[in-house]
Amino acid sequence: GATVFTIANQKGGVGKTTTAVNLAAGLAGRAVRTLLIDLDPQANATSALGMEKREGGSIYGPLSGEGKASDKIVATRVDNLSLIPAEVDLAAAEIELSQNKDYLMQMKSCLAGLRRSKQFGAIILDCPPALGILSMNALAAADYLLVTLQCEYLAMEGLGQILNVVETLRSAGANKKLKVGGIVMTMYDSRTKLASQVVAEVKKHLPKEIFKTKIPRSVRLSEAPSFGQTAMEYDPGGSGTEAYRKLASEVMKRFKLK
Amino acid sequence: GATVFTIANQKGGVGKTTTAVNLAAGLAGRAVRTLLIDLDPQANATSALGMEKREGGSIYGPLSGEGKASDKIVATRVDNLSLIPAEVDLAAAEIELSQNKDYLMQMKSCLAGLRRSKQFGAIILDCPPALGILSMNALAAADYLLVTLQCEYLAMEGLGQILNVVETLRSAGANKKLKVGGIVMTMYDSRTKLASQVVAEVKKHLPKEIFKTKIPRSVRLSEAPSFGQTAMEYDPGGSGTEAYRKLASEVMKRFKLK
Ligand SMILES: Nc1ncnc2c1ncn2[C@@H]1O[C@H](COP(=O)(O)OP(=O)(O)OP(=O)(O)O)[C@@H](O)[C@H]1O
Ligand SMILES: Nc1ncnc2c1ncn2[C@@H]1O[C@H](COP(=O)(O)OP(=O)(O)OP(=O)(O)O)[C@@H](O)[C@H]1O
Ligand SMILES: [Mg+2]
Ligand SMILES: [Mg+2]
Repeated sequence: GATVFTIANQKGGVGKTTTAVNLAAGLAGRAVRTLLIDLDPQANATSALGMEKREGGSIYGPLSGEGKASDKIVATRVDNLSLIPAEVDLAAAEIELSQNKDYLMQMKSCLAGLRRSKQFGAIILDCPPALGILSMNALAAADYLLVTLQCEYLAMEGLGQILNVVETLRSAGANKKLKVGGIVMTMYDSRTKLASQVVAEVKKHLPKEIFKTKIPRSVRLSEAPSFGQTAMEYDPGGSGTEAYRKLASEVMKRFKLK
Repeated sequence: GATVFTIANQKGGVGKTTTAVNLAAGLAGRAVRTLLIDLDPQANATSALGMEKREGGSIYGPLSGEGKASDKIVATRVDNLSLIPAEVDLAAAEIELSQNKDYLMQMKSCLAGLRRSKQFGAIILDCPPALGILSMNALAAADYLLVTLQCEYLAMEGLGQILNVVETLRSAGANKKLKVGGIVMTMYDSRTKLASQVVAEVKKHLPKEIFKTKIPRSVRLSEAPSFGQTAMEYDPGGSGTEAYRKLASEVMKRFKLK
């Protein structure tokens, strides 16, 4: 079956979508059949892959009991990479789900069939910048949380908050086996003192979780989404692309993905 | 009385807080008595000014009918700059407010006294990265929306969404006089083609709204918040600081602030 990764951090603009898209593309490039699910009503992962937002095309229907997650899967231009796109109505899902008694477990039950099937080796969930009901659902459904942490801002404060949420979900029994899979350091600029201070601080607190691969700040990475291309398609030899390839192989090793 | 500016963009990490803090500091430096209200449960504006999150210290109480906004005002180290800090519980305000029939107008009524009084010339609201109930309340209470737009990402799609929300609030009568006060282009890197393309695109669609002042990408700007300092305090002669001073005088001229 599939290993489910949720990429979350309530802080905005810290590289969640850039990591979701390029890690997924990196795994697909290594022949791991990967499904990316866009949970952000902004649909940035959907447009970064050159795909359209379609009304009724997202996981929103299945989350509220209409249709199956597998019906929403679309192929992308990238071999081995499939997508469930986002739609604007996903924002309404937060309010609708909150009226459901089991509001935390809807994603988990939506993905149960996909997780058991041999169709995918990895399922990656891209979250919006908030610890709202959609992100909580994604955490309750995940095997591992991957946190992207920007090296430009002493973001430890936000990190503490999301780690607390993981603890609460585990102890409340919503997801007993949820683990912090890893911390991805993004937008690393080796010319600044602050970047190495943030990395050193994270290593001190979470030595086993932090990934060796650091994602450098790279203009090409920030340009690729405007053309609906992954880093591998837009800038195959670039430093950002190379880092995401390395991250993909580090993830494959750490979680024994095939 | 005071002019109320809401700084919002549902896209994360586009410089909302950096602009809220440094525009407020820039106006305060020109002797405009300024109040900054932090509406983000992450409390980034609060920590960027070196202030503590305090339970019960935010606008949350007044929004749900307990206490007055003026009771929550604290002084900062910066002359002419006061703050209503954020607290983690603000995240609960979204759910609580949604159960109130007049859920959109709570912020407007909270600020009514402060707006009429001569205490402040400008009130600035820093929003979380979402178009949830807190941001909607901030828009319903504002005279002007200021949108920060990152030059690194073809962010026009998100811009269209928030402009639609403004239209809806105006036509629904929630805030008939709300105007788009301006678009602040942030993280402008003159070495990249994409940055000038994004600026040209925004100028084409919103020629009157876009501010002349562009905020350059500057490492010093991203370091200042980790030390709890404004750009003016941390890097008085820097390019980012100079840009925010220029933006402050452009805002004073455009909105006739004293
Ligand atoms: N390593 C990098 N180097 C340069 N720019 C980057 C890098 N990673 C991301 N960016 C740019 O920074 C911005 C924020 O990244 P991204 O959208 O991936 O963050 P996010 O956490 O998903 O944001 P949100 O909170 O809105 O979902 C985008 O413009 C993106 O292109
Ligand atoms: N002009 C700039 N040059 C360099 N870095 C910047 C600039 N403006 C903001 N930053 C950095 O980019 C990151 C995002 O900025 P900021 O927190 O102000 O955005 P935001 O829109 O308020 O984010 P959120 O959506 O989480 O509220 C921060 O690390 C900040 O220090
Ligand atoms: Mg994103
Ligand atoms: Mg902010």
